[in-house]
Amino acid sequence: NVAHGLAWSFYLGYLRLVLPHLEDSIAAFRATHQSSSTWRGRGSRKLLVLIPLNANISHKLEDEDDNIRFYDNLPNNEIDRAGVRGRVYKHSVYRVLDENGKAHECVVEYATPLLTLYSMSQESSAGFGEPERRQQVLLFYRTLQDILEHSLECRNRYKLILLDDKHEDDPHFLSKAILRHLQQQE
Amino acid sequence: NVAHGLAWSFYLGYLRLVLPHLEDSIAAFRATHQSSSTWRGRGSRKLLVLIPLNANISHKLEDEDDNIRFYDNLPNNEIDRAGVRGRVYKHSVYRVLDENGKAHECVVEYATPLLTLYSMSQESSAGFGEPERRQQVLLFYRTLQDILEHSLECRNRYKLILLDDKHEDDPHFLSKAILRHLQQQE
Ligand SMILES: Nc1nc(=O)c2ncn([C@@H]3O[C@@H]4COP(=O)(O)O[C@H]5[C@@H](O)[C@H](n6cnc7c(N)ncnc76)O[C@@H]5COP(=O)(O)O[C@@H]3[C@@H]4O)c2[nH]1
Repeated sequence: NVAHGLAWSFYLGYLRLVLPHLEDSIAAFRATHQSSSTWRGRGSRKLLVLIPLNANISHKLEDEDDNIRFYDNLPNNEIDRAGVRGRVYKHSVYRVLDENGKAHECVVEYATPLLTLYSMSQESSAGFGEPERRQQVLLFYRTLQDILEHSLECRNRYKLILLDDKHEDDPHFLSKAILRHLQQQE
Repeated sequence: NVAHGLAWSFYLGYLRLVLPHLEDSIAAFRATHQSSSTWRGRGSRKLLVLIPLNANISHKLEDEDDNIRFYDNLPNNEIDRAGVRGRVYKHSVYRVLDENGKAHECVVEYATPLLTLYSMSQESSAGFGEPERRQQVLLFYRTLQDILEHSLECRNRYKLILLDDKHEDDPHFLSKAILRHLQQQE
């Protein structure tokens, strides 16, 4: 079950390393990026992790929804890992416009292992195809949710956002989904 | 089978992205690091990937063997990935001393997914323990070997070095293993 291993890998090799530092990175960022006062609410101090059911991942969020704009990156976090010295871990800050045109800042990215699930479903030698992919995404989501709920280092520092592919005809589907989750945290 | 998914993830999310650029990065590095003439042989223009059977991974190679020293990092390679803008991919260059005290430079690192296998074997809720771990490392190695042999983007740009744990009482086991593989390429 590929998704089970990818969820553990995402936690052990990434979230467990970066989430404890997130609040400090955001504080350092706000100190040097004084232009905006729209970081309010606890949701904007968490890492928002997007999990689209169809594993269709963009490399730039504004390609999905023009109400989303890249703002800047959080400061780099450098960690020696498995022989690579000062391996860089970073997150991107995006500004998301609501229907009133007001901008909300948040730290958001797609769950990178879904790129592996997507590409594996396209490679015949990898052992699974498109029909199994949706099931694997759900298994990834549930496994990750379970791991994170039992993790002391990650408590309250993340939000998993499962994205249905039923509303993809709405050009502002992604910004609305992000804002709904941000506002839940107020 | 966790190792199968981790091998595909390592290829699709890393080797396939970085190996095509490796030769250019090494050329740029040599142009700015004129101190040494010991890059000879095709082995030193490949990424050496260390795969220890016991999944025991160090974050700094010199911790394993004092005949190995960190030299510098190759130039950063920045790629937009899954919402993270300019995610950094880099490799470390190490100098490895032979028994004559002569230094050989090479780009070497451990296969990072083995850290996930190791940590999963320590977490009771992850579903596998230490006895299965060695089998999983072998499966990782064979799956990766198979994928890479069929990859046009990666041909001739890597060397997988499987490390037995039987000689760990030799303080220069790692440098000798690396040199043996480097010299095979002459
Ligand atoms: N968004 C995001 N930003 C990061 O910096 C990052 N680093 C890791 N991950 C994801 O966490 C998990 C665990 O990572 P690990 O390092 O064990 O495996 C990694 C690692 O073995 C290798 N790899 C990827 N990027 C690098 C890198 N920069 N240097 C060395 N190895 C790398 O290829 C595997 C798959 O990478 P991704 O498919 O990008 O997703 C990883 C993975 O799902 C990241 N996700």
